[in-house]
Amino acid sequence: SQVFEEISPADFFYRNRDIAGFTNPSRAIFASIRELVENSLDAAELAGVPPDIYVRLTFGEGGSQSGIYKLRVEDNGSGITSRHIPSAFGQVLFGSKYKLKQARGTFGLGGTMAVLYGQITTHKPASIVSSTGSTKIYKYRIMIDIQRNKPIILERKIRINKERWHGTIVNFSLEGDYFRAMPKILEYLKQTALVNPYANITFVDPKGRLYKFMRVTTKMPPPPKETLPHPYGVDVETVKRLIQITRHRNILDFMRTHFHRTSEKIAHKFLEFTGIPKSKNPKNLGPQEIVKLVQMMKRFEEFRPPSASCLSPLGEDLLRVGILKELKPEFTAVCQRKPSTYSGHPFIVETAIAYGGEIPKKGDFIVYRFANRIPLLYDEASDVSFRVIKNMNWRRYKISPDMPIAVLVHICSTKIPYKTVGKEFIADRPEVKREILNGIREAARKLKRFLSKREHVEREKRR
Amino acid sequence: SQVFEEISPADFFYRNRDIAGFTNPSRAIFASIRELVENSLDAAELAGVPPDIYVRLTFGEGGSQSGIYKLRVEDNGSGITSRHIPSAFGQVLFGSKYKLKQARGTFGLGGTMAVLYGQITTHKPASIVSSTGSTKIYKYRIMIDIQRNKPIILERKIRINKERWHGTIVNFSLEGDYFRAMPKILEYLKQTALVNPYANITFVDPKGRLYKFMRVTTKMPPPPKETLPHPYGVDVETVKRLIQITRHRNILDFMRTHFHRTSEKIAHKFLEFTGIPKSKNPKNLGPQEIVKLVQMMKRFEEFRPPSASCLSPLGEDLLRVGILKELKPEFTAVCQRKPSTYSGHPFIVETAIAYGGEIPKKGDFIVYRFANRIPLLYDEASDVSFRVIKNMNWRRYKISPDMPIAVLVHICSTKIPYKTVGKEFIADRPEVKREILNGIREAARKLKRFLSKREHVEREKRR
Ligand SMILES: Nc1ncnc2c1ncn2[C@@H]1O[C@H](COP(=O)(O)OP(=O)(O)OP(=O)(O)O)[C@@H](O)[C@H]1O
Ligand SMILES: Nc1ncnc2c1ncn2[C@@H]1O[C@H](COP(=O)(O)OP(=O)(O)OP(=O)(O)O)[C@@H](O)[C@H]1O
Ligand SMILES: [Mg+2]
Ligand SMILES: [Mg+2]
Repeated sequence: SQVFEEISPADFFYRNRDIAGFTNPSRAIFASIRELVENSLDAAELAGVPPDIYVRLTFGEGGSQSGIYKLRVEDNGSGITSRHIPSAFGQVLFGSKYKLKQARGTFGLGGTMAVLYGQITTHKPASIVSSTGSTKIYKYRIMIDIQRNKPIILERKIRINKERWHGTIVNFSLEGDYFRAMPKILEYLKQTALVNPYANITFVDPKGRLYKFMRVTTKMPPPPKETLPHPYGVDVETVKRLIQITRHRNILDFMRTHFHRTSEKIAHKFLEFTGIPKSKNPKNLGPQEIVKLVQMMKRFEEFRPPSASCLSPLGEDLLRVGILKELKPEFTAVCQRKPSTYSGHPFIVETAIAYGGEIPKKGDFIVYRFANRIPLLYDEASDVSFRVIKNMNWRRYKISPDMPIAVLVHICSTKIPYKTVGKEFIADRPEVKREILNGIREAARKLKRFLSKREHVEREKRR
Repeated sequence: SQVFEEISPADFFYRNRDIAGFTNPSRAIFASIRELVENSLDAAELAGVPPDIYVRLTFGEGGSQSGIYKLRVEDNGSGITSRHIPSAFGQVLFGSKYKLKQARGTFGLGGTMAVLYGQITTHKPASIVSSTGSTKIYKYRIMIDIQRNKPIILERKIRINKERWHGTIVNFSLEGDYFRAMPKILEYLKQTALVNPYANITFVDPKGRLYKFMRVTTKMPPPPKETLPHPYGVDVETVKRLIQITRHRNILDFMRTHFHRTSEKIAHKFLEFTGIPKSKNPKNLGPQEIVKLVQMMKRFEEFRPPSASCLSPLGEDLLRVGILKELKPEFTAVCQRKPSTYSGHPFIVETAIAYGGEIPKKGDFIVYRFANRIPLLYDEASDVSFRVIKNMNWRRYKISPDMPIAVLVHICSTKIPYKTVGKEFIADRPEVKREILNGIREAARKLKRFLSKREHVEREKRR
């Protein structure tokens, strides 16, 4: 007969670490660097400062043949309050990004996965140094109790923070294969610099080579603001949880307080639509009444569409600046679409087409994909953006794949429809697909105009 | 400053249910049916009986327009002992398949995800009836406390099991879109019948239409046996856990008892190779000594390769029988490769090419992919088998895509390298890729021989 077991989420992602992107030593080095760099970028933006990020990868004690490396990532971000540092890196499904607000982080998993992978391949602890800019800097040495999904604190030190530094330094050892991973790591850093042109990223590789991606501006997009759930985006579980925590004893105030852009007037109209009396205590709604309430929310057509204040698109200027800095094209067409939603989640698509200059002719378009300012480098063929580009009728715009062209797609959302825990590619959501298609068409129109104008000028010259 | 939260694994998969395959109402109906059918097939094979599985999908109380369905899946499998029933369906990361033994289930997640999805879309409890063939049949009505990842038992009933029935019946409501999902559901059941030709599968759809997939044999492959970890497949964490639980006080007996096919003689040789004295108490190994032990395990070349007793391939006869029953080709070439390993996990590839008869001409090969006797129906282009078929040189075998040909690939392993939690497609592991390629080539050779023999016969006829 069957023998049952329960396992912790750390154990689940330990056993299935390839599902989180830690497939083999080469991929794991890439995954560790990207998870930590994305955490650092989030942290600097949270602190409202242009990010300064230092990544150093060195050979471990066994030297260059042992396959063991040491990874150190330092940032000038918001830092982490002392009591949360061990769990931030020693517990899976623990984090500060479970909010309705655009961020690179979303699962509460990445940083801990990197530390976990290091631990299972080298059995060495990780060291985390952090300060929020207070009078103290905290240093922890931790390991992870994988079966309990809890950090093990081996050491905790405090020192005085004279310069009121704020930031985080993560240091750990891991098995890897840098030489195999190198092209992807460098491509990742370059594309990160492109889509975050206000960031300084410095990388020292195991051979001591220095790569510097310098900022060309200190201008940053306005930060996103946390938002309330939208009536079109909730289900029974979410509404149940809101009812559990609400202090309101009538459903009118409940609707008005807990839902996005739901004024008293709209809440009134909605409750008339449902036939539920305004004074009804939400805690007295029965299970099927809650189901009906949620169904009614989907059918009521007068809720205002979600605002995009929880999003933070790059904007056409910054996108152009980043493309110029890293791709050096002759001409760039950018387009920022209006906010849209899928399944109640707001999103914005930004596209660009870069032509000529240092863009190489590859016989096909070079596709760059970004989500919440994260470059996506794997599984191109499965990604919705790639499919849109493949199936689009480019001849309408007199653009062909043998031209030196790069097509860039950036999606920002409170919930990127990632297909995988490893954030490799984006699922095919009809609303998102439509926005990508229209965004690329708009950019293609601009390029077509530039090319025909240029052709016209050349013809004039030849007369 | 950052506000931290921890979430349960049920909450993680609730928020990210598209990562588990529950993307939208149409996909969720498919996912629910496949998760329950796979559980039933595992259970019947565990009980050693040819599976009888009944799937019934009906319109919910709102009728055909409400988008609410009721799903009922019944099997004649091993059943579940009473005290484990609530957690089996009410707790994520709980199950009986966390062993080193081939099974369809692997994550401890699927059945609970189906119940969870039903709950968040309809707020109705699920009912589970089960017996292991004892004197009692147990019926539970449960919901899931998602934030705690625990079942909520609403009702528990016992009745006498007069006929000593064994099996499980799962009943729950869910939001869905059957008419969109129907082609995929029917294709799934047909391919399941193909790769499990000893199973009876009956499906009644919401319109009352009956689909019967009848067994053509009661012969089943020998069941897999649970195995020990292999020295080539372990890492520091696994060895640490074995050291914690071992009752042996010397490392020789530790190696001999806890590792696959490690006899006393081989354990001796290995310990001489490492320089660790045979009498060393494994619990006295320091962290870096454990790391060195694991590295030595990877380098010692005299461990016997993993045996395939933990696997249960279909076998050429059953595969042929299943293909004939569901595809009715004129000719079938099958091939079962020898056991191989990737990252220490044993696997076997079985391939087949079916030609002519009722196989339609589609202008390209029809690809059927299976893993541990589960059909994979999504993300074909990302799957390793599809890529092998696309890039193979078929002209060598005088086979071209305009012929009526289906190519089937079945991989069995103690750990299928799924890329996603939704078990949609298989990652590109070099060892697996090589076995698939060689397996298809072998089958292609057989088809080539058949075609040239037939061509020869036809030429003779025309003289
Ligand atoms: N460099 C850093 N600076 C400040 N806070 C950090 C840093 N790295 C991690 N954190 C904190 O630790 C938490 C957990 O990080 P982790 O990478 O595991 O998850 P996440 O970023 O929330 O989500 P994801 O798994 O999608 O990356 C973060 O939410 C953040 O609050
Ligand atoms: N029909 C059934 N008959 C017998 N046992 C079952 C049945 N359905 C589920 N179980 C038991 O409940 C456990 C949990 O099922 P669940 O589908 O959630 O996970 P799993 O099958 O182990 O893994 P996976 O997530 O890969 O499907 C199973 O491991 C099995 O022991
Ligand atoms: Mg992160
Ligand atoms: Mg299952």
